[in-house]
Amino acid sequence: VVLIEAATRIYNSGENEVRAMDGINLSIGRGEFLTLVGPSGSGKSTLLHCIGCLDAPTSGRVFIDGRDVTTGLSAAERGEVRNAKIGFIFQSFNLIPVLTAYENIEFALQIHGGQTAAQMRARTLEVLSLLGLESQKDRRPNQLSGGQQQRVAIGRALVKKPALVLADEPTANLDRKTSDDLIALMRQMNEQLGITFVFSTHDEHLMRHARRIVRLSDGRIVGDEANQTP
Amino acid sequence: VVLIEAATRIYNSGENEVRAMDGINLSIGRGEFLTLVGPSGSGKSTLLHCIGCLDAPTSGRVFIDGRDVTTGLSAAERGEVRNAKIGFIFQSFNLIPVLTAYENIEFALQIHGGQTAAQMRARTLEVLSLLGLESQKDRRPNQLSGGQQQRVAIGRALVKKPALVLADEPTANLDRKTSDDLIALMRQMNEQLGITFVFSTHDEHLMRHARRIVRLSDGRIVGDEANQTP
Ligand SMILES: Nc1ncnc2c1ncn2[C@@H]1O[C@H](COP(=O)(O)OP(=O)(O)OP(=O)(O)O)[C@@H](O)[C@H]1O
Ligand SMILES: Nc1ncnc2c1ncn2[C@@H]1O[C@H](COP(=O)(O)OP(=O)(O)OP(=O)(O)O)[C@@H](O)[C@H]1O
Ligand SMILES: [Mg+2]
Ligand SMILES: [Mg+2]
Repeated sequence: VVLIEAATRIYNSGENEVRAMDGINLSIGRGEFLTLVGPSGSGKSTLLHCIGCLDAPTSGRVFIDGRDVTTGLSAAERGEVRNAKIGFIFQSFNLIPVLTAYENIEFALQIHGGQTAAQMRARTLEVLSLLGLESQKDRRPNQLSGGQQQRVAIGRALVKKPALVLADEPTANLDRKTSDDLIALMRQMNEQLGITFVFSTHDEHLMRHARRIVRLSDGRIVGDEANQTP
Repeated sequence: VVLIEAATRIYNSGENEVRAMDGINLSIGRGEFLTLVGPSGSGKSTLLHCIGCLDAPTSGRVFIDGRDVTTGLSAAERGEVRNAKIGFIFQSFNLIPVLTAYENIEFALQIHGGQTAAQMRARTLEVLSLLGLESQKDRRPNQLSGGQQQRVAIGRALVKKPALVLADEPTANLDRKTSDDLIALMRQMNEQLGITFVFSTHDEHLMRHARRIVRLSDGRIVGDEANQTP
């Protein structure tokens, strides 16, 4: 479902060149449950943004379901791929400040389209409940705790049951129990709906559940193997 | 160094009353190394903000070094207490977007006052180095990874060697090695300089290093004891 060929992402900050991604080759199949791991600054967020069509590599190519999303695609077309197929959980949440938790999540369904108002309401309430957010649904982000905001960001990505979920450190602000519940939910969506999950994480409990672990270091893949410790 | 008496913090969001803190009594001595733990939404950030004079309880009192900071203090006076005595690491970093990593950290010394330009420069470079940020020092927050931003927020709090450091989930976005280095640095500052540290965390590795663990649930303290597992 995801194919990346020789992708490099260079930032020119000042006179220094930063190789946030450096010659990445990666193939991810439908229904995988994979995590990216690596030190702070090793390129996990950059790689997720390129897979998610939020950023483009400086050189190399990215294919989503066989379609080249790096060359010859307009910004509008890239947006269509994202809306149709990808749910993204940002490391810094990126919630809409003027919308409530409920509205932030429902908004993702409205953009995606294809459902009645009643269907959207039911699904949004279901996701809020799965994430333990029913009592907080009418509050805005600045009225929520860090972990509550993180869960709204997660809800927004999962509500439309996208083919591909990209989750950048989804448990960073969650306590152990909430984190375990989330991991169980994502595994269930993976096993029952065939949704492909790609995380980045520093959380060893989440790492343990991944079926494949891809290690990054200085923008390069230095390890890619099945998880030996299930 | 910190005394909290019957402190309650109520938010009126809509027609519901939220008791983010509910009758908190807490006493913290000089040189302690304590962590707050508890589920997402249990009140850790709220309590840290009240200790740090960034917020005030709806009822009850907070004393810093014997001085009542809740009644009869103007906003300016509360700011003076913060600048003189407290270093705060925010759960969402709160970096100044137009300043570089270097400038964000040095700014804390400039507000604190009392040092020459050369002393401030040397101390800022020292902190950047201790946190592994030398190569990133001239970049702005949106040019940094999540964990790099977190370390700038940490550097800003530690640079002035304040009497009291309040750290809201300081390792949430850090890999294991960077997190271990940070914990070692904070323990050294605690043991050599007598700085009091109060964290909130979900990270079991950081919890293990605390000498005292205060458990929160629904805005109340439900446990307060020495750490049995050193
Ligand atoms: N402005 C507000 N209006 C209403 N409720 C609020 C507001 N700010 C915080 N709260 C609520 O107060 C409670 C405590 O929040 P707090 O941020 O202290 O939790 P926390 O323990 O730090 O959680 P986390 O582990 O998720 O960071 C939460 O239920 C939160 O939703
Ligand atoms: N706009 C930018 N200009 C220059 N360098 C950048 C920019 N954005 C990111 N970088 C750098 O690219 C590298 C990779 O960043 P990335 O955010 O992908 O790391 P990460 O693995 O997600 O780290 P973390 O675990 O801390 O979240 C880092 O060294 C970062 O400082
Ligand atoms: Mg990242
Ligand atoms: Mg918090």
